[in-house]
Amino acid sequence: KKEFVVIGLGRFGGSIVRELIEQGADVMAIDKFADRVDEFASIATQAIVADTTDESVLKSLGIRNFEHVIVAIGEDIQSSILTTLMLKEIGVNKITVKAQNDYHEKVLRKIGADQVVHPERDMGIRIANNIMTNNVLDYLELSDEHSIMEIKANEILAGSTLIDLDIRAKYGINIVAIKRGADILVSPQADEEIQINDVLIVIGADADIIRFEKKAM
Amino acid sequence: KKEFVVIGLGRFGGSIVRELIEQGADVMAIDKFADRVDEFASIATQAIVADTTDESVLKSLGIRNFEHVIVAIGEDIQSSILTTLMLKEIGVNKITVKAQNDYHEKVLRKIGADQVVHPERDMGIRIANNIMTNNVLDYLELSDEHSIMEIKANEILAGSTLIDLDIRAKYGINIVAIKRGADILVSPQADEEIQINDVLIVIGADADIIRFEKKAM
Ligand SMILES: Nc1ncnc2c1ncn2[C@@H]1O[C@H](COP(=O)(O)OP(=O)(O)OP(=O)(O)O)[C@@H](O)[C@H]1O
Ligand SMILES: Nc1ncnc2c1ncn2[C@@H]1O[C@H](COP(=O)(O)OP(=O)(O)OP(=O)(O)O)[C@@H](O)[C@H]1O
Repeated sequence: KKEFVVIGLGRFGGSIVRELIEQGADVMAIDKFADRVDEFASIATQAIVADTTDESVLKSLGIRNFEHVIVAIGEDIQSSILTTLMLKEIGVNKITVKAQNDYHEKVLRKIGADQVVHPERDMGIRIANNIMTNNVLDYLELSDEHSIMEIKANEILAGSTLIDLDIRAKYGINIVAIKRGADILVSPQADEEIQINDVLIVIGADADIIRFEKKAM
Repeated sequence: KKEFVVIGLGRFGGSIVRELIEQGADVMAIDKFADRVDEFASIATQAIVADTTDESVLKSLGIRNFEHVIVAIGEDIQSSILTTLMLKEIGVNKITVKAQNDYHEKVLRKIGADQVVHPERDMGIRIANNIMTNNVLDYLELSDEHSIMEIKANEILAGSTLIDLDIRAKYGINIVAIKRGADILVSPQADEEIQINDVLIVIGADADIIRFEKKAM
């Protein structure tokens, strides 16, 4: 069984605890506020009240034996940095830390955090993109310039077949699958007719996908 | 030019302002704290200090003329709810609101929020999944049970061709593309040989993709 430690039980840390437990892992959940810890007493494998900037406390919890520690302390940047430093010195194998801003991330990387995440910033970018493009439901970034996007078909597209639209030739993008209700048609045929409410799963350069969305829809 | 209002300039709201501006939209950025507003004075189209629970203030800003308002007020659930109610009464076309928890979401939907988002909760789920499966870099949920996942090829897979692995027959999943360095090979041929560090873009039922990741890698 995989074993994890999550320090900081705010919305982000708390969500990680719940999902790891859901996926069958063992989780030690730690926070300095007893109220927060109480919320997780019946959820986490262990729920502990502790201030993780105290090195003796970290050692007494046997934290070095866990394969991965997640530091989800938010606004208190100094505590986040100090906790990360301590975990590194104790010899924890892998450390994922939530950063408040770019300065915070720079420091965390220099002191050895393995993975730095920006949940609010990254979701903000995702939501902003979702808002700007009415038809794009969600996307997965493959690289700085390429993505897989979920595009909801509108009335303009409905009734056309993939070969009619000649998407690959005109826009340089590929429809790799179509989500229709509960079904997913992978590698659809050229004669597949698009229906209203189909969700097209498209791969290509971002600029080309957006151009398709503006011109063909 | 698309015009948006973002209320609440924390990490999430601030990120939305920056990304919308980056994408060429006009943005009115509002917060009750002058310090926060100052940060955006040179970024947003307009940066305004205001308490949005004051209906006369909202009206004087001409907010009803904007196509989409984003409410990114965090910890103060009552202000988030009151602001949303006011925006609805003023007749704003579309309202996206950040929720703190499920109770907050229920209330927001009842009072007419068009879109409710949980940035920390959803990123927590994504990070937890990323942590549990070493090889899965990122994913896009197509439905409750199907996803597109980015799987990093390890030494076990390297050297095998797609036909060797017989993935579709054995696991019921499809490799729709391979990311190799800066290149993306869409709809790879059956004789394509996987190289170390390739990122396989896979579509299928989550359970089948995880089974492939456990058994073939
Ligand atoms: N030194 C510490 N030791 C243990 N827990 C801590 C420490 N410092 C802060 N925390 C806890 O970290 C949790 C998350 O911090 P905070 O609420 O400031 O972050 P946040 O980024 O706003 O959270 P989120 O966005 O995840 O809801 C809090 O519950 C807090 O009690
Ligand atoms: N009534 C209000 N009118 C305008 N702005 C408000 C109001 N109430 C709160 N805000 C602002 O909303 C912003 C975001 O709120 P807060 O920092 O509590 O949320 P948060 O969820 O922790 O933020 P994030 O996670 O996005 O960093 C704050 O800058 C705050 O000043």
